[in-house]
Amino acid sequence: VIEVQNLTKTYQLGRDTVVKALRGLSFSIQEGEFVAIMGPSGSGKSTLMHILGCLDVPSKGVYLLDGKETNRMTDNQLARFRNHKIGFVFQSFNLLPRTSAVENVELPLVYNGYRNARKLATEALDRVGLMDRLHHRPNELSIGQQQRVAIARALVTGPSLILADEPTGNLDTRSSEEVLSIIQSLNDEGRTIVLVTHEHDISQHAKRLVRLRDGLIVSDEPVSDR
Amino acid sequence: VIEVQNLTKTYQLGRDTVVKALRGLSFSIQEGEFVAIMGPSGSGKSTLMHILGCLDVPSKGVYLLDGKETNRMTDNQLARFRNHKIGFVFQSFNLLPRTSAVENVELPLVYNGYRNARKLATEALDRVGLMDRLHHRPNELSIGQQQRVAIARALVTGPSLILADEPTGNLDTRSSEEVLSIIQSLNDEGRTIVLVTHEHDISQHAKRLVRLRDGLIVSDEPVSDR
Ligand SMILES: Nc1ncnc2c1ncn2[C@@H]1O[C@H](COP(=O)(O)OP(=O)(O)OP(=O)(O)O)[C@@H](O)[C@H]1O
Ligand SMILES: Nc1ncnc2c1ncn2[C@@H]1O[C@H](COP(=O)(O)OP(=O)(O)OP(=O)(O)O)[C@@H](O)[C@H]1O
Ligand SMILES: [Mg+2]
Ligand SMILES: [Mg+2]
Repeated sequence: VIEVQNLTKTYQLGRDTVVKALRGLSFSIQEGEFVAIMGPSGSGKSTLMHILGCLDVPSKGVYLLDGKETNRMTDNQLARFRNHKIGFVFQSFNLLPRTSAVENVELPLVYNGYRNARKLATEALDRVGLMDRLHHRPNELSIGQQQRVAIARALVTGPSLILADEPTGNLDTRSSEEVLSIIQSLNDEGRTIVLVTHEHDISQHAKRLVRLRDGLIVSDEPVSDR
Repeated sequence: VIEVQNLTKTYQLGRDTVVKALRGLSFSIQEGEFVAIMGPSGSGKSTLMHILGCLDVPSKGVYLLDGKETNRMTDNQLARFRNHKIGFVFQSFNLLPRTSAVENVELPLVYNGYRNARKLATEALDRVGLMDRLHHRPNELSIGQQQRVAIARALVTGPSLILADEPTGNLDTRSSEEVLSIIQSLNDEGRTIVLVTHEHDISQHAKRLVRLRDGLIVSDEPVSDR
């Protein structure tokens, strides 16, 4: 479902500063896989995730999504992938600040024409333990609660590709385990999962572990016992 | 240095919704202690930290800082505590978006009249591994890099009370250990540390562990072997 070839991302800041965030990544992910991505802070994980989620474009290289080259897609085609196929949990949540939790979660459903958007959004928030926070706005929520709203929003349309960038970074052990079991059951249904994490314990829930360092893949191995 | 008595914080949202974020906390912290605070997402940790940092006021109860009641201090006195005595690492960083990393870190120094602000800020960023990111603005930094800028800014004036709200939540293991060893050496110098974390391993660096649940303290114990 995902194939990247020599993916490169370079930022130019001012006249002299060049940051090579990705330096030529090549890998592929089959449908139904559960891949964890680890690596030091600043190694390029979020940059890669944004490209995979069609939220950014590489400087060089190719990204094939379901066999189609993304750099040859129209804006409409890319938007359809982003809104229908892909569920993205952002490392910094990206919630709409002036709307409530349930309105934030129902947005992708409304956008996709679901009639029971409010009901599905409420159930999604219930599953992440936020039934009593439906009408709170993000600044009336703890950071971990905001993270769970972001998770609920990413998963509510039942996307076939889930890109989760540190979804448990701000959660206590019990909430982390609950979120991981939701993700696990989605994978059991055949959905493809790519999960960035800093925690070794979390990575062990995946079936394959890709390690980044300075914008390059340094290892790509199955997870033992999985 | 810190004493709270029956600290309560209640939020009123709209007409019907009341959130009791803190339900009557009482404890004290002596100078030079190293206290970890743990608890489920939404249990009141950040709310407590904001009150301890003089960034918020309780609904009821008393907060004595260096023996003085904070609710009887003038705005100037509170500001002096915030800017001179306390270093606060925010869970959501709170960096100025349009200024570079080094300018963000030098701000407390400039505010306090240091002449070598730029030099001290540069050294602080070097200590957290961001020497090559001095002139990047927050949106040109990874989330973990932003977190390290927030840490450098909190510590740069050498405050006697350090309040760190999940300072390693978005850091890889190696960066976390580096940050914790900086915090440990500050405690070795006699500074008081209060550190919120979700990770048991991180909490074991402290000498005392306070657990919150639903806005109450449920345990307050020394950390074994420390
Ligand atoms: N402005 C607000 N209005 C209403 N409720 C609020 C407000 N700010 C926080 N809350 C609620 O207060 C409770 C405590 O929030 P707090 O941010 O202190 O939790 P926390 O322990 O830091 O959680 P986390 O581990 O997720 O960061 C939460 O249930 C939250 O929903
Ligand atoms: N807009 C930008 N301009 C310049 N450099 C950038 C920009 N965005 C990111 N970078 C740099 O690209 C590198 C990769 O960033 P990225 O956010 O992908 O890291 P990451 O692996 O997700 O890190 P973390 O674990 O801290 O979240 C970092 O060194 C960062 O400083
Ligand atoms: Mg990242
Ligand atoms: Mg918090």
